[in-house]
This record gives sequence, structure tokens and C-alpha cells, in this order.
Amino acid sequence: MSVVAVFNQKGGVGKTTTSLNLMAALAQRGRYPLGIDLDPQSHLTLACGIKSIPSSETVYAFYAENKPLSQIMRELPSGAHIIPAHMELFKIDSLYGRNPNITSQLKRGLTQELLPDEMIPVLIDCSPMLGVLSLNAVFASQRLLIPVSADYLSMQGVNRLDAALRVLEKPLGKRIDRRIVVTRFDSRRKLSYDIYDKLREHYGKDLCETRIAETVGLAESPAHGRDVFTFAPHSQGAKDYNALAEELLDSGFFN
Amino acid sequence: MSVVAVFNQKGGVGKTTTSLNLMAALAQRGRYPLGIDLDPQSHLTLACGIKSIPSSETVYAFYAENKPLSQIMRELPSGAHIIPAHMELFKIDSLYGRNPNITSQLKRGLTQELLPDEMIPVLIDCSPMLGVLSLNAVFASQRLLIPVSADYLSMQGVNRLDAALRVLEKPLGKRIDRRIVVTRFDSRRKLSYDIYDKLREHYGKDLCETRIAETVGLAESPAHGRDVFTFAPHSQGAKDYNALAEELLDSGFFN
Ligand SMILES: Nc1ncnc2c1ncn2[C@@H]1O[C@H](COP(=O)(O)OP(=O)(O)OP(=O)(O)O)[C@@H](O)[C@H]1O
Ligand SMILES: Nc1ncnc2c1ncn2[C@@H]1O[C@H](COP(=O)(O)OP(=O)(O)OP(=O)(O)O)[C@@H](O)[C@H]1O
Ligand SMILES: [Mg+2]
Ligand SMILES: [Mg+2]
Repeated sequence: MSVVAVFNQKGGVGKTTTSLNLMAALAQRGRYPLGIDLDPQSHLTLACGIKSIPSSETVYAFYAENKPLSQIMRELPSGAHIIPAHMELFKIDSLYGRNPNITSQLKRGLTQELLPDEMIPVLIDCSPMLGVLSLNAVFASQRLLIPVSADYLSMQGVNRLDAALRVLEKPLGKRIDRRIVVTRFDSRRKLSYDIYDKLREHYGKDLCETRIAETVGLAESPAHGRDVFTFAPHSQGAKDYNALAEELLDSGFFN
Repeated sequence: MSVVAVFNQKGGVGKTTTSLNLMAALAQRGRYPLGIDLDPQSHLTLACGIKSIPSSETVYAFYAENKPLSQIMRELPSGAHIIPAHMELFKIDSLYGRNPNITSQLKRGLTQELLPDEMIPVLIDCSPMLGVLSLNAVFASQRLLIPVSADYLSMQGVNRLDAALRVLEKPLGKRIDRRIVVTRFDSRRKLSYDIYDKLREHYGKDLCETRIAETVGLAESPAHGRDVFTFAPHSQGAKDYNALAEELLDSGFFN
């Protein structure tokens, strides 16, 4: 099992778009992933075509009622599985925030219930907040995928996150392997190239070569409950997420 | 004093960009506003050119040490004032989340310390999370300005927010006056027009006529610690935020 948290506390950088389309690209290659939606907004759940389900059938029940993860997992048409989210998740921070064991609850759930030896890639879509839920994701994962949209405030977010990760690595006793992927790259704007160059200077090999272009198909596919491969198979968005999946698989990011 | 919370739990929709540029547009018209940054990311603080200040000089000290708001307020070159944020704010949810009085702390601070009869417009930039800080902003304000970027997932965010506001209005005993403003509108995309039309159908008069275009000047100005009026005075971004300020002032949104 290889667990990857898709996180950046900066909002709107493409965490959900990246989780949705990487899950689909992995499924197409026979590496049927498990997606976990840990965002109270439940956008990954919605983008997978799952609408208005009770909180007892979501990851909220895992935290609030100790329901096993295997009981809330659902299969998707692509062959991937998803553990859906629910709006009620926003209560978790104030309900359990001061409970010392809460940050490793997801890690415990994953290691107890899922077969550790199976090569299932797990992708966790996080909310734009470094709270209890995102800390659960970071502690449960071996690697971090950090989408950054090609603009200044998002780049600031990554520099901040990098500093926060160094603080978290102390209790973990290891470096969290991470990759940064630039999203919403607009090849007509000098700003996009500036941002990419600055990130390459600062993060070197941790920055993916693949850049995800700003392209409308990626903004439209969630409205139809589909990933970009089934919604617009020949689009730029499909090419870019295919390239990203190849680059990450080749570098052993999902081993 | 007219307090407006700029909120949408969807990330990256232009909350900070709208707070920054509306503050500047109001200052240019002699209505010197107070901006409050309630986001641990502290992006409004950064966009106003304020870098690496200790948490004791920020709104974190108001919550953690009961420091008066008037002692953490700073003047900006535009004549506006700002109460800056700090990264440590992300602790507020788990430290004080279960304290019943916490949600009205900002309201108490504002009514005790600032002259209620002065016509100072207050704009609160919120984080993308309906937690303790954003609830503070909603309870302290008379009105809500909800930026929505012209895409499907952001539109979903507004529909969700609307449902959450109806729940909050019960204990408040009044309807929270709100305006939705479409941001990142790309006139080359059919999706932008679809989103605007759907929002108009659904929210009628609560939707601003003014749409903020997707334009690079708005993404660049924060990198220089400036608003769009001082960074690119003749740009589309400056025109659009001028029009938004006029529309909101004309409709008495800041009275
Ligand atoms: N490459 C792209 N091209 C065009 N639109 C994009 C692209 N990536 C993301 N978007 C759009 O931008 C918006 C923000 O993306 P998304 O919701 O995936 O970000 P997020 O980081 O998950 O946001 P949040 O912080 O709210 O969870 C979405 O509506 C999405 O459709
Ligand atoms: N009209 C616009 N045209 C071009 N870029 C824009 C526009 N509005 C916002 N942006 C860019 O999009 C990114 C997201 O905007 P912003 O940070 O203001 O959103 P936010 O809602 O405050 O995000 P968060 O949820 O993280 O607080 C920023 O980097 C900003 O520069
Ligand atoms: Mg998301
Ligand atoms: Mg912001």
C-alpha cells in the first residue's frame, strides 16, 4: 500500500482536480487506486458522481462512530474505490482537536483494515486547512503531492508548507518525500514561467517536470461527475494528467 | 460601522484579491476602511506588504492574549488600516473550539473598541474553512460578500454555503444580507456565462451585476505588496474592482 496525501493549505490550487484525474489515470493502467475524500466540501465525492449520501456512509462515520473503512468504501465505474466525505466533517476539529490520539486515527484505520502488501495506491484529497483532518492525512501517508497553481499567492503557500513540514518531520523522525506539481499553467502568461522557474530553483528534483495547463475541460468534467479521460479524452487536460501519472509511476512515487 | 465578511469555504475563489482591492477602492473614495485578516495563511497581510511580524502584533494576540484590537491595527499607505494575521491562528480551532463564547469574541472586540457611529467600512478576509475564525467573522458582520469563481466546484460551494447560512440565521434571529460576486470570469469560455446565468437564476438580486474578469494584473499585484490600483492603474482588474466598489456603495452595502 502506498499512501499519498494531496495537500496544500492554499485554496483552489487543484487538489481535487489532481486527485480525481490521477485516480482515473492509475485505474486505466490497472493500478486500481483508493481515493479518500477528507474535505468537508466533499468535492472529490461530488466529482465522482456521488450525491447527497448520509454521513453514516462516509468517512465522518469512521471518526465519529469508529465505523471500519472497508464498510464505507464504494467502487467507481473506473474500477477505483472511494471513501466519500460529508459536510459534517467540519466538526472534527472542534470535537476531537485536543485528543492526542486523533492525528494517527486514519493511519491506524488504513493499516488495520487494508491489506498492507497489496500494491493499492491510496490518494487522499485534503481540505485547504492544516487542521486535524489534514494532519491525519499527512501522518497516514508516505508521500505528499503538493499542487501549486501558477500564481504568486499559491507559491507563497508552498514555501509556508515546506516550513510546516520540517516542523512535523521532527516527531515523525523521517523526511516526508514530496513532489510539487504546477497546475493552471497558462503558457500565454510570463507569470506562469516565472513561478515555474522560481519553484525549480527552490525545490529542484521535488518539482515535477509535468505542468498541468489551464484548460476548460478540467473545470467542466466535475460538473458531469466524471474525470477528464471519460469527459474529454483527447483534451489537453487528459494529456497532462496522463503525463503526470507516467512521471510519478516511473519515479516510483506509488511504490 | 458597517462590517462585511468576505467568505466562501471554497478555496481560491478570490476572497483575498477582493478584500485587498475593495479596501483600496474604498480608500480612494475617502471611505478609509479597516481590513481584518482572519486567515492563518495571512495572505491579505502579505498582499498589503507586511512581512514576518511576531504573532503578538496580530489578531492571534487578540484571541490568545486578549490584546485590544486598537493595539494591533496598522495604517497602510492608502490611508486604510489593517489588523494583520499570523500562521499560529490555525491553533484557534482546537484550542478554543468548544468554548461557547468564542464565536462572538470578534463582535465584542469590534463593538467595544471601535467607534460604532463612525462610518468606517470593515472588511474581514476569511480562510477557506467554516471553523471558529470564519464563524467569528460571520457573527461580527452585518453583511456577507461571497466571491465565486466562474467554475462548477465554486458554484457548488455557494449553494452549500447558502444552506449553512440558513442554519446560522436561526440563532441570530435575522437574515444575513449577502451579495455574490463572480470572479475569474473568462469571456472566452462558455462555462463562465453558464455559471453566471445559473447564479442569476438562483440568487437574483443577491448577485452583483459586476463580474471580475480573469486578468493577470490581479494575480501579480500581491507579489509586489500592492493593490491593483497602484500596481496597474489602467488594467481590466482596476476597472472591474472600481465598478464593484461603485455598485456596492450605490446599493448601500457599506452603510
Ligand atoms: N488545470 C486547470 N485548468 C482549468 N481549471 C482548473 C484546473 N485545475 C483546477 N481548475 C479549476 O479550478 C477550481 C479549483 O480547483 P480545485 O477545486 O481542484 O482546487 P482545490 O485545491 O481542490 O480547492 P479547495 O482548496 O477548495 O479544495 C476548480 O473549479 C477547477 O475546476
Ligand atoms: N480575477 C482574477 N484574475 C486572475 N487571477 C486571479 C483573479 N482573482 C484571483 N486570482 C488569483 O487566483 C488565486 C486565488 O485567489 P485568492 O488567493 O484571492 O483566493 P482566496 O479565495 O482568497 O483563496 P484562499 O481560499 O486560499 O484564501 C490568487 O493567486 C490570485 O492571484
Ligand atoms: Mg478540493
Ligand atoms: Mg485568501
